Amino acid sequence: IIHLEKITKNYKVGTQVVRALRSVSLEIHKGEYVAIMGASGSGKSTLMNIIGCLDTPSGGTYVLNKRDVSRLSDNDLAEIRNTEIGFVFQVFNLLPRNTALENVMLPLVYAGIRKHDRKDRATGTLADVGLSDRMHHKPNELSGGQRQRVAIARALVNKPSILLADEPTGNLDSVISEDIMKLFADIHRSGNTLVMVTHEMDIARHAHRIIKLKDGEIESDTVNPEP
Amino acid sequence: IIHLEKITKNYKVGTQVVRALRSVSLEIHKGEYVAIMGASGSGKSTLMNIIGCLDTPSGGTYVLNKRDVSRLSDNDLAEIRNTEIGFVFQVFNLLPRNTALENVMLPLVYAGIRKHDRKDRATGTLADVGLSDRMHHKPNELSGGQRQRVAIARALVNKPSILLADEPTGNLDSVISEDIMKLFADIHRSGNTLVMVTHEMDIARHAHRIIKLKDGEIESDTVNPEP
Ligand SMILES: Nc1ncnc2c1ncn2[C@@H]1O[C@H](COP(=O)(O)OP(=O)(O)OP(=O)(O)O)[C@@H](O)[C@H]1O
Ligand SMILES: Nc1ncnc2c1ncn2[C@@H]1O[C@H](COP(=O)(O)OP(=O)(O)OP(=O)(O)O)[C@@H](O)[C@H]1O
Ligand SMILES: [Mg+2]
Ligand SMILES: [Mg+2]
Repeated sequence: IIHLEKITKNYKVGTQVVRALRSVSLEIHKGEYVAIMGASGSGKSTLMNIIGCLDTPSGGTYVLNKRDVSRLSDNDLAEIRNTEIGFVFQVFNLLPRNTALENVMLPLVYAGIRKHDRKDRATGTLADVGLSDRMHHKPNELSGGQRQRVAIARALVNKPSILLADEPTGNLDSVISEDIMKLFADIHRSGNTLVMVTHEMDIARHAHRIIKLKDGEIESDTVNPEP
Repeated sequence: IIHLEKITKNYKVGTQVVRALRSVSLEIHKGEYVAIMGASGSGKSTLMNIIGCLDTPSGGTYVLNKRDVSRLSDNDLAEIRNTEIGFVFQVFNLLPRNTALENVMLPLVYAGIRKHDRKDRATGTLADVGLSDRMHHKPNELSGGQRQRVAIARALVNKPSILLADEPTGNLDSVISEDIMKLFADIHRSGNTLVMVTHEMDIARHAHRIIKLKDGEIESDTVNPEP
């Protein structure tokens, strides 16, 4: 359902051109569980932003669910993001003036869920990530790992068919990381597609397939024999 | 040089009181290398902020370098921070409108270093963390791990006698993490004191002593036999 063909992404910094992605071609099928690894700066977040329709490529094509999304307008991309994709950002991106609960309820507004049910579902998902007693805290009243878990809950709450997670456990201890990995496994078992960036092999081991990026290109793409 | 006696820290959220630190007593001597571990929300960053003079305790005393800093004014705390302590924040805290180089030069302004030398030293420290080719990028033009490395460089550039690092490798792959650990080992070998929060045992193993926090209190404080 995710088909990238010769994707490139360039940034301009002053007079310099940074080639964040040099040529990435990749297919991910419905229900796959993929981990993306690679050195800092190798292009992982840039690739995730393109897959998640947060950014458009400089070159190449991206067909998502049989639809060419490579050059869509911001409004069309926003529609796809809100209905089909859940995204856990590497730098959380929570609304600073809203509580954890309000942040997690937000995706359900786009899904047209009524307020009472939004509150129930967001409360349930926050319980799943162990934050029942922090629901009414704003982001600056939460620890780093708690903010990360709010970002995870927000991505999961509308049960997206494609879950993209960029370093979801970077700020979490091993106990909570295991809980998060179980949640992801549940999502995967319900038939959804997961793409996860991580720098930790222990986390990548949960996936069926491991893609390694190097300098904006795919260096290797291997099946994980024992997920 | 760091002496905490029955330190408590409370936050008020609406009508609720959050006891982030319940009673922490702890001594760290000059030249020690200490790792602090514990579950998400256990109080590690709160403790680091008090040690680093970014926050004052609700109760208890803190004597730093023979001086009681428990109830100092913001100005006095700022003076201590800028001259004696280097701090790597869990959420980076870079100036968004300034380049990596400018962000790393900033602590040297407080140290009274002239501009030409500030530039040289900041350039050198950015090279130490592998960011020579990203010096003129602003934070939003950098990857997550690159921002983390700018935060590390900024903390190291004025060779502080006390280095405090809150999850310094949370966004870094194992290769770069090892480079950062070597840099920290150099700082330690020069006689400085290091306190590092981490959730990864592989990183904590570099320290001589491992303190575990649980629910705002010290659960264990053990010597690491093979750092
Ligand atoms: N400004 C604040 N207002 C209210 N509660 C706060 C505030 N800052 C922190 N807390 C609470 O205090 C507790 C300790 O927070 P702290 O940031 O020290 O945890 P931590 O051990 O660093 O966690 P992590 O590993 O997730 O970064 C958490 O439960 C958090 O919700
Ligand atoms: N807006 C931008 N402008 C200029 N360069 C950028 C921009 N965003 C990213 N880059 C550069 O593109 C490269 C890839 O960035 P990306 O964020 O994808 O890396 P990453 O693999 O996610 O790294 P990390 O593991 O550190 O998060 C980096 O070298 C970065 O400096
Ligand atoms: Mg990234
Ligand atoms: Mg913390």
